[in-house]
Amino acid sequence: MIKVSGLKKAYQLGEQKIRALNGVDVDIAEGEFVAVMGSSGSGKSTFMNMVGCLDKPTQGEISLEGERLSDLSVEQLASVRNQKIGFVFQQFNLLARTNALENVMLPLFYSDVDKVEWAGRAKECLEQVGLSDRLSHDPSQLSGGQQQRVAIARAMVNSPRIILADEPTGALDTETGLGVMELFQKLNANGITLMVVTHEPDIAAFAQRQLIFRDGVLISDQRSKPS
Amino acid sequence: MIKVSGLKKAYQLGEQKIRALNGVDVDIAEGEFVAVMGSSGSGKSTFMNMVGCLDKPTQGEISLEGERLSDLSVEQLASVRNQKIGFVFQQFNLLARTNALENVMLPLFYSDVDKVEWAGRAKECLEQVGLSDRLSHDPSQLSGGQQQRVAIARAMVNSPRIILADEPTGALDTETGLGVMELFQKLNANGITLMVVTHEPDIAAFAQRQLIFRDGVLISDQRSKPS
Ligand SMILES: Nc1ncnc2c1ncn2[C@@H]1O[C@H](COP(=O)(O)OP(=O)(O)OP(=O)(O)O)[C@@H](O)[C@H]1O
Ligand SMILES: Nc1ncnc2c1ncn2[C@@H]1O[C@H](COP(=O)(O)OP(=O)(O)OP(=O)(O)O)[C@@H](O)[C@H]1O
Ligand SMILES: [Mg+2]
Ligand SMILES: [Mg+2]
Repeated sequence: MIKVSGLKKAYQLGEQKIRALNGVDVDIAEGEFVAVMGSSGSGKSTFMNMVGCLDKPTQGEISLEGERLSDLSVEQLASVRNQKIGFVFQQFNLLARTNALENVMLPLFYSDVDKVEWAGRAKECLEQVGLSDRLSHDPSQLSGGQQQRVAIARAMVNSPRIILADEPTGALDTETGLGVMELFQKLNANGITLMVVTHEPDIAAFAQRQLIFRDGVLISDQRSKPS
Repeated sequence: MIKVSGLKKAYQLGEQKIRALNGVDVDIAEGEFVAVMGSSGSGKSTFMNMVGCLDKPTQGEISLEGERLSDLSVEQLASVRNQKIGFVFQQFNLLARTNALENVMLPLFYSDVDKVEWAGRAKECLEQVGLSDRLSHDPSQLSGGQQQRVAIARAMVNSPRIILADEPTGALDTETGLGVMELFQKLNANGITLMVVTHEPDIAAFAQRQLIFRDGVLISDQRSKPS
């Protein structure tokens, strides 16, 4: 499903060169549920952005379902992203002055789903994250945790094959966070491949495999029984 | 230091009326360290925004150091906020295309501190949160956790009497988060009054007192020995 080899990413900032990723090799099989951990600044979000076709690596190769990303044009990358991947950003990235329902419908604009079905699908995803009474609120009228749950619903609405979630429970209380992880577990049981960045051990325990980053390299890759 | 009585806040959204706070009474003494907990949407951020002079209550009264906020004009509220309060927002609220040093200097624009001292003070605060090597990065060039630490440094730079921090470790790994809480403990030992919203018990354990919100009211107010 996801094959990463020799992945490097560096940013040039004036004279300073920041090496965010320094050679990452990892294979993720279809239907796996993987947690990504590591200290602040260790390269987790950079790794997810590369796998999620949101940014291009400096070196190395990523293939999704056998397709090498470096062979694709910008338009092809966008189409792979929209068809295959649901993304929950660390900073939510919701559209301002756009209500919850519309934010969740957004990925459907790029899909083949009939326009008539959009509102129904979006409403269903918002129900699954416990927000059926906030459909008409825009982000400034939602709490931090509610905004995060809108971002999670948006990542699910297009029935992606892969969900990449960057600290999806960071703004949620324990109970609400566990509810989201149970939802992810259900999606995973239906065959969706899941990668979740988290720094909370209770959240990582939902995954079958835990990757740990430090200074842009993988220092650990352990399999464990999901709880 | 902070006296809150009969605090209510409601938002009118079309026909829907959202009651975010439904009557909160609490006194916080000078130099106290208080944790604020409760499920997603229970009113924590709304409470902090009211105490932080960022929004006006629908009903009820808040006094800071004996001064009733409802008696103050918009300009006076802004001056109270800038002189007395350091705020760490749940969504960081850093200025885009503005580097870390400048973001941290921002509160000093409204203070009496001599301009010559600004950069030095800001640099010192960024060192205290472990970011002395990221001074020239703007928010888009920082990781989530690094952005949050810039927001924490900004809340400290003006040597406020009160720090209100809304989930200040939400984007940080355990080790980095504990580092921030130790910094807060030091500030509290120097007499600063601290209120920290968190949903992580390890973080709440740093405080002497834990408030718990549910549906816009305080359901618990317990004192405990800080760890
Ligand atoms: N501007 C607004 N307009 C309408 N409703 C709002 C507005 N801001 C907040 N709310 C509602 O008020 C309630 C309380 O929000 P608040 O942000 O205080 O919650 P919170 O306890 O901080 O939650 P979280 O842990 O998710 O950040 C929520 O149900 C939210 O939908
Ligand atoms: N656009 C950029 N320009 C320069 N440096 C960057 C940029 N984006 C990220 N970095 C740097 O790359 C490193 C890795 O960042 P990344 O966002 O991947 O960390 P992270 O593991 O997600 O951290 P966190 O847990 O704090 O979110 C950081 O040190 C950061 O400062
Ligand atoms: Mg990150
Ligand atoms: Mg909040």
